[in-house]
Amino acid sequence: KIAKLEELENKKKELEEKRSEIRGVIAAINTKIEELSKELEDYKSLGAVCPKCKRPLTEEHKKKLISETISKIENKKEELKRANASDVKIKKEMRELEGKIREL
Amino acid sequence: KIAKLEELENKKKELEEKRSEIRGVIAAINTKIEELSKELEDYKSLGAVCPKCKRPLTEEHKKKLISETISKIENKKEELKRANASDVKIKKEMRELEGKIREL
Ligand SMILES: [Zn+2]
Repeated sequence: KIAKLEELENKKKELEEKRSEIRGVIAAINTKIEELSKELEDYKSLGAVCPKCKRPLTEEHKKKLISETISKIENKKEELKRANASDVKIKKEMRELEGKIREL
Repeated sequence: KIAKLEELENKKKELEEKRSEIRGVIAAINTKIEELSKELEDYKSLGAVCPKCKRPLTEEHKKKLISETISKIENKKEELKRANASDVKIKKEMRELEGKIREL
């Protein structure tokens, strides 16, 4: 019985590490989405000339920058969905494990 | 004698206002020189692609940005010389005026 408890406690530690890891991933993705959103705002407010290199900007090039950034944001949101789903799965596993530990 | 003192005190106030104004000008030019120096550092560290509009940068265009910024800094330094010279001139006038006021 003690061996079983130890085994379950070890499994619980593993899940806690996975949980901590996935939360780190979620935080990083959220930060990236914020940065891309700021970049998108900058691109939307670009004028006739690039403020950095001072060369004239065509409407076509501005649209390209905007649509590329929107795609990147959409990809990150997909990543976020998958990461959140993993987080939910780990939480569920932990709850079941807590249950098993109490039943010992 | 009182009339003369009033006249000199009024002249002194005028010079103090001019002094305050030229100091404002000097501060503004110094700020501008700092901004241009940062801009120069940015231009010197530009890579193969503009970090803002993502288009490839030729060595020629980079050199153009650098030399244009150096010219702007040199112009501002000339302005600064003239402003400092005005400041020195006003300080000298004020000292002479203080002398006249004491001699009354
Ligand atoms: Zn650019």
